[in-house]
Amino acid sequence: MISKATIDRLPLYFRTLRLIQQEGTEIISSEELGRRIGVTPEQIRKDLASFGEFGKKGVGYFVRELIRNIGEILGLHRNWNIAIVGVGHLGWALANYRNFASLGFNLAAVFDVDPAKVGQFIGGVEIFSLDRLEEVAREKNIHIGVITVPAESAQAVADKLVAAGVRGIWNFAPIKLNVAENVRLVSEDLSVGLSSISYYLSRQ
Amino acid sequence: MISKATIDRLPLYFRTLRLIQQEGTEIISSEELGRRIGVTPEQIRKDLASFGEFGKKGVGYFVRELIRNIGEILGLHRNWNIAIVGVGHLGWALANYRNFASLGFNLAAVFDVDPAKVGQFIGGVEIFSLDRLEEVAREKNIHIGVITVPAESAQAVADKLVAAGVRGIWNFAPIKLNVAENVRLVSEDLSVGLSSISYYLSRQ
Ligand SMILES: NC(=O)c1ccc[n+]([C@@H]2O[C@H](COP(=O)([O-])OP(=O)(O)OC[C@H]3O[C@@H](n4cnc5c(N)ncnc54)[C@H](O)[C@@H]3O)[C@@H](O)[C@H]2O)c1
Ligand SMILES: NC(=O)c1ccc[n+]([C@@H]2O[C@H](COP(=O)([O-])OP(=O)(O)OC[C@H]3O[C@@H](n4cnc5c(N)ncnc54)[C@H](O)[C@@H]3O)[C@@H](O)[C@H]2O)c1
Repeated sequence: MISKATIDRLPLYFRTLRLIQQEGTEIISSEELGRRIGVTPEQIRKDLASFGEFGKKGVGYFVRELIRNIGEILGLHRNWNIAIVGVGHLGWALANYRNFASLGFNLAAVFDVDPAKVGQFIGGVEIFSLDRLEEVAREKNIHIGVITVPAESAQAVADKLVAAGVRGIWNFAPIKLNVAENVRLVSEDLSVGLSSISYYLSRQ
Repeated sequence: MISKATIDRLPLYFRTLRLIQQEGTEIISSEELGRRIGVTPEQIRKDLASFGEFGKKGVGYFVRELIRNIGEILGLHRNWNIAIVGVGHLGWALANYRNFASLGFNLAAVFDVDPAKVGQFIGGVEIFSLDRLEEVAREKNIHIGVITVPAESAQAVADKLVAAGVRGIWNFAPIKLNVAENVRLVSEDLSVGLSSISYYLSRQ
């Protein structure tokens, strides 16, 4: 059984390795990788060993190969269909962001309750009314629902997504959502980043 | 010396306690708080003990009081002036978000290089041209700079902010920024949330 903490570090390894690859580095040691990420080299070796043999003793890890391996472990590039529910300021920004598609996350459907938005297009996709969520989500085989509606509507939207067979939810509303065991829920809270800055600034 | 891991958990305690308060709970045990956050009760007690005596043995923590204490430790509600650099899709969403102001993070200045945007207003604040950053950042006493420009411009923007005396940087561009030791840098990578969902979905 691989721990959640190990799984949660993988995307950070993936992101950091991609930055390292951009800089032209082809081989990297667990010491150097650890310095870049802020974890010990032992932790890196232990995390990666839970998924297989990747590095060469005394040489280090081949960056391109490790990126491909971690990408596969994370299920990237497998073409996941995404639906965004709530096309306000944040939903609009996420729908227009091209980088997610390069990881295999494709915008397939968008929903809103505002009649002025329904029927418009965003990122090449038509905005449907919320009451068509279940029919459209099944038709377009939606894997992941992104919730960018106000907090008071978020639970109802989560329930609709789950009822439509969606098993992954990415939530931005500042509220604790209750979903069934077999649904993978990740809730973002952007205020965490800001408050960690204010913690340090208030000690200078 | 308090560990970075402990400091990074504080915003999660703060956020979870605010959700618990919204539900009407007045007292909570470290066991219950641990269950809600996904850390052990020992970890919670150890983290909080590094900042002082908060709970009552056998009773638990008073939610309202703990929220106030953690908020003070994090330096929240102290009125921090924020500047957003790059008013594209994401910068626009962040500039319009009211919740940050309730934590004491106030939008004080906005910058962009696009002549069509300079001179417009967003969130009640005028968009200035980038070449006025240093003058305006000093005049408005900017504490935290938010970087929402394309990756290739991000380092130059960080350098300008630091030269203008800004000591906190919140970066959304997918690139490793180099800043001086005395600058607090937090880089967000929204793809981490999505890839943790695809990890779990690819194992069902
Ligand atoms: N804007 C940000 O930077 C930011 C940052 C962090 C978190 N959030 C959170 O993300 C969510 C969206 O924020 P925003 O700033 O984009 O808000 P917004 O008000 O700009 O957008 C909300 C959108 O959701 C739609 N909507 C409302 N109820 C709906 C429902 N039941 N079903 C479908 N659509 C519905 C509205 O018509 C609107 O288009 C909020 O919960 C907010 O707290 C936003
Ligand atoms: N949109 C998202 O959901 C999202 C998600 C994660 C990360 N990001 C990252 O955030 C950044 C912004 O993304 P976006 O989608 O808002 O992009 P965007 O292209 O919509 O906006 C970029 C803005 O920055 C301005 N700009 C360009 N160079 C500048 C400079 N040197 N100084 C000041 N302003 C400058 C542009 O005029 C434009 O207004 C990018 O680095 C992107 O990778 C975006």
